[in-house]
Amino acid sequence: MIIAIASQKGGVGKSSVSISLAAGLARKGKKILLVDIDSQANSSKVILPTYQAIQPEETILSTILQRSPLPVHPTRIPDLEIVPSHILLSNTDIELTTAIDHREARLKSELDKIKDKYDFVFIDCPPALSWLTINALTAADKVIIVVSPGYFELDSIVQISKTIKEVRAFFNPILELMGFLFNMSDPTINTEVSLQLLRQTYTDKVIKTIIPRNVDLKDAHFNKQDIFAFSPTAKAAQAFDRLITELFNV
Amino acid sequence: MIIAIASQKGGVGKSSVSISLAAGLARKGKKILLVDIDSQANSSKVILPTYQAIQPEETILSTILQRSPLPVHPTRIPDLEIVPSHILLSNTDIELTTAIDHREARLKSELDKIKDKYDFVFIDCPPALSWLTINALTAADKVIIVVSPGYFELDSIVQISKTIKEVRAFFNPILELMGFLFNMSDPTINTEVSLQLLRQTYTDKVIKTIIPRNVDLKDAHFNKQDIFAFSPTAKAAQAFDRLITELFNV
Ligand SMILES: Nc1ncnc2c1ncn2[C@@H]1O[C@H](COP(=O)(O)OP(=O)(O)OP(=O)(O)O)[C@@H](O)[C@H]1O
Ligand SMILES: Nc1ncnc2c1ncn2[C@@H]1O[C@H](COP(=O)(O)OP(=O)(O)OP(=O)(O)O)[C@@H](O)[C@H]1O
Ligand SMILES: [Mg+2]
Ligand SMILES: [Mg+2]
Repeated sequence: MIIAIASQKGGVGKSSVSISLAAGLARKGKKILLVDIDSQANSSKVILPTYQAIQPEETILSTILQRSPLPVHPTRIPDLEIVPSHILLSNTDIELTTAIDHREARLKSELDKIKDKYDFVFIDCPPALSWLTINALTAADKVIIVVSPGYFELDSIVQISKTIKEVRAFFNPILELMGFLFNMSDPTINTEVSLQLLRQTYTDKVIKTIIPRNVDLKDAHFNKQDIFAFSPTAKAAQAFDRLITELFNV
Repeated sequence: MIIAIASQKGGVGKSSVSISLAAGLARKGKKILLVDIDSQANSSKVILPTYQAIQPEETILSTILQRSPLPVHPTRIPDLEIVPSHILLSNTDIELTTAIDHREARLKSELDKIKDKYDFVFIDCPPALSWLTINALTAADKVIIVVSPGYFELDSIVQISKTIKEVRAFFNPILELMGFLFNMSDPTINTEVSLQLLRQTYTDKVIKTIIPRNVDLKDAHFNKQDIFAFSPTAKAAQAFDRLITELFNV
């Protein structure tokens, strides 16, 4: 199963969720691939100890630009592999926009060749409704939309929902919304109001497990670790454990 | 003076800072224009009560795509005007990438015609190093890079600094870094470490005033208000007041 982790809104936790779900499932013995299609390469820099030494052709850049096979790298976690990103990916919209071939399916055509080796594939998306995000949604079976508290964050759901409908209509008829994941929940009225609005508007599509705001997650990233390696008893680690059970029955 | 508010990293507070500086200075009697060049239109939706009724040709879209004059709208705050954004702006990278004319100067050529009516112009940028951000940096005299605590956030400084150098070399020789603004500071070791690293690495370029994490800011946005209208005694309002004094001597 291929799952895209998306939101046009910046900083809601797409990379943190991608890393945590991928690492969490790998630690439970599932075979996992994490695909980083954001030119910031945040997931890549946390999960891949050798990231600084990697050449552009060993990243997703070569798949998007030259349609080469996906460069898969092992990580410190036995059952987790990663396709890292590269800053030059920020220029690929140029290449993709002018391409006359199926520019939306560059990722899909290569991912389909290797997806059967994995139980789950996660795709960490950039904060944009660009051709890179469309590539991720075209390659995916399901998509998780990450939402954090606030007006801008809730407002962003409208547009990503439209993009998902368009991708389903034009490029990927099986694409399904897995749900809205509420992240960075804290004991404020703002969080309460945000969660209430989300549940009123999208009811059964709101994932039950909520991820609390927990600075351990930020500290883990500084240490280039996933939350389970950094602090397995952290509130965020426990919440991601519950999330994995709810979504994947593992 | 034209100031771009930028960062490739999502969710660090670009829109919140743009709104707060623009509204804060306008309330002190300065003539202010806020230009929203992010297709999420977050600043537009907070500052412009009539945003939902606005047509695409009354937004920055017409300047970027058809090189029309900038559509300036009044706001509830007397000395604050805004050029709103539009979701269709997310497709403009397509238009800008294939343009043979000065695609980096679409904003500058129109903003230069009206900038003398204002004491300050602020440009709220998207979380990307796209042609839209390059347009903002080409039009600007100065740029403020917003940084919030965390590894991803500090890491993002490297790339935006490169982009600023490139814009200065190719498109805008006078572009100057006004400084790094530390936002969402909270009483954690993560914040302490982040601020320490920032000050060690960039020393005199780090703006002295720090904006604390303050949920009043999020609540203000829900109410489609700037922080000064929502709660003038809020910690964030007081911090933005100090910031305005430090940066603009007002
Ligand atoms: N539940 C949480 N509690 C505390 N901090 C969090 C949580 N989730 C994410 N973070 C932190 O918040 C910041 C933003 O998260 P992250 O970078 O994962 O978001 P993103 O959506 O991937 O951002 P971008 O839009 O830039 O790709 C990071 O510093 C991250 O470590
Ligand atoms: N100092 C602060 N204290 C608390 N909340 C804040 C603060 N600054 C910004 N916020 C909130 O954090 C979230 C992210 O801020 P904002 O949307 O302004 O960032 P941005 O950099 O413009 O995001 P994007 O990359 O999506 O454009 C918003 O919900 C905003 O209300
Ligand atoms: Mg990310
Ligand atoms: Mg913004």
